[in-house]
Amino acid sequence: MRVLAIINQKGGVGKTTTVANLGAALAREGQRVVVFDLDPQANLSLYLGSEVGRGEASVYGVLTEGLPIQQSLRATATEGLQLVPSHLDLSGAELELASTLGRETLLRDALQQWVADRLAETGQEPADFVIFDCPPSLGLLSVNALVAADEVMIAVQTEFFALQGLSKLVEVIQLLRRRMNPGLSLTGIIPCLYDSRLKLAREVLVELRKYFPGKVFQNPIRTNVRLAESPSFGQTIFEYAPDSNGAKDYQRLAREVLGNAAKT
Amino acid sequence: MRVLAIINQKGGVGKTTTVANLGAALAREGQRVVVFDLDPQANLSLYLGSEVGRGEASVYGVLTEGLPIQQSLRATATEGLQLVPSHLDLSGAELELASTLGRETLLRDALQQWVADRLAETGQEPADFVIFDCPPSLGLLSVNALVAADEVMIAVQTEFFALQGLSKLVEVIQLLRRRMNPGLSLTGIIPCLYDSRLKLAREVLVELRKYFPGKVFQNPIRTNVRLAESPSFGQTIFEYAPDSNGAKDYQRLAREVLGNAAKT
Ligand SMILES: Nc1ncnc2c1ncn2[C@@H]1O[C@H](COP(=O)(O)OP(=O)(O)OP(=O)(O)O)[C@@H](O)[C@H]1O
Ligand SMILES: Nc1ncnc2c1ncn2[C@@H]1O[C@H](COP(=O)(O)OP(=O)(O)OP(=O)(O)O)[C@@H](O)[C@H]1O
Ligand SMILES: [Mg+2]
Ligand SMILES: [Mg+2]
Repeated sequence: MRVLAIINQKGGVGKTTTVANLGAALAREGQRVVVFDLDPQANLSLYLGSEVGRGEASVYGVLTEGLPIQQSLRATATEGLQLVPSHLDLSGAELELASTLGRETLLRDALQQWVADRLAETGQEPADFVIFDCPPSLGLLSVNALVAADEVMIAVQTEFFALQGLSKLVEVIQLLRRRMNPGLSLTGIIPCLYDSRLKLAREVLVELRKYFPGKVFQNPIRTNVRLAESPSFGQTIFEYAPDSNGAKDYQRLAREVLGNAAKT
Repeated sequence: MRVLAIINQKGGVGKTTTVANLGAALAREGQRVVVFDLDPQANLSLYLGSEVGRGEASVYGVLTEGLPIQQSLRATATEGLQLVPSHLDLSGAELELASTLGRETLLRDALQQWVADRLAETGQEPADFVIFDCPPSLGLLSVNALVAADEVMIAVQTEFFALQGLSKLVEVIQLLRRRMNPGLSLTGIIPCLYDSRLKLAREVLVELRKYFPGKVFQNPIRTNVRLAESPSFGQTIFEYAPDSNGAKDYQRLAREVLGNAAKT
């Protein structure tokens, strides 16, 4: 089971769009995928057609009440793709958990329990891929994702502010690797919202390849209005516009991710 | 002195771009403006040409060590526009201050002290406008801005996820108005990154005017590549591309903001 965190504290760079559509693309390749919505805004949950009422099972219960992950799984319209949804209450979790011992490892512990339970029941791991959608911050929720994950993928918009926050993000990843998660590796940088007609975008892409040699995924995700429209129909890009650039780009990314299997 | 908070927990919607360029546009109208960078990513500080080294005066010192605001002011290239910069250390402030008594009113207290000091010295308030750039979350830094401000302006990208987070944001604003800041009013909603060719954008704008009648600023800020390029030169839109749509839109917004003086 590969566990990925899609992260960037810079907002609006394409994290949620990537988790929803990379998840769906991997499921289309026959993988069993579970995506987790760790953002209190619950954009991923809405994108995949799930709205959680107060008190219903969600990531909030998993982190604050020890709710088992298997009790918070939801099906989506895509076969092979399941979701652990978020809830607005999650925005209070950072302060609620501020004094809980081991608050950084709550998600890792829940994940390990879920895997152990499934292995005992079925002799198989519960999924081939787990993907965390992170909020635009480096607070407790993102830290939980980085501690629970084996691989990090940084979604980056090819615009000016993109480069500024990356050094801090890499610093935090290295710190967590040293202190809490020695197996954490940076699998790659995903250029999102790429428009090759913009000189700025081309320049930022060149800079990214310079700073992170060998780490930037070959195919940027191009800006494509179908990707911006698909969430309003609660559909992934493959359901909404299967022949669009958005669908092609995410399918290609899925193949690249499959090709570079993590150092298991 | 009008004190505005530009806020939205949704990331990448144009908050920083609005604070930098609305601030500059108000200064061009002869107002004395001070903008505060409350985002640990320090995008606003970079946009206005300020990089803060560790230990140098910044918002971090104001919130955690009681550094007077007048000691952290920096000039910018625009006459009449000053900046209180951010620093990456600010990302630790939320946890550092988690158990500080009155942690929500630290910014308000600092602001009131600054105004009192200046009135005593010069008989005049230190500025005509103070504008807070908020991070993409509703954590302690954004709460400090909402408690210290008299007016809230919500920057909204005209895309699908925009509407989902607004109800939570309005809830938080109402809560803070009841509990900590009775004078806080919602001055308006600023539609940003607007592209009238996209049906989705037009639909979202219609929804916004329906949900917030009389609160949506007349002129949306149109998507304009010059606005995306200007920060890479450390220049406001007025220095970088004074004849662009971006410059026109922000100047028009400034006139609208001046026209609807807060209920003083
Ligand atoms: N490749 C793309 N082409 C066009 N629009 C896109 C693309 N990727 C994302 N978008 C749109 O850009 C906006 C931001 O994307 P998204 O919400 O996925 O970013 P995010 O990083 O998850 O944001 P946040 O930081 O708030 O969680 C959304 O409106 C989304 O529909
Ligand atoms: N009207 C516009 N036209 C074109 N590009 C824009 C416009 N407004 C903002 N941008 C670009 O969109 C990106 C996001 O804008 P900005 O950083 O101001 O948003 P933000 O809400 O402050 O983000 P964060 O949530 O990370 O603080 C930046 O690359 C910016 O240059
Ligand atoms: Mg998101
Ligand atoms: Mg910003």
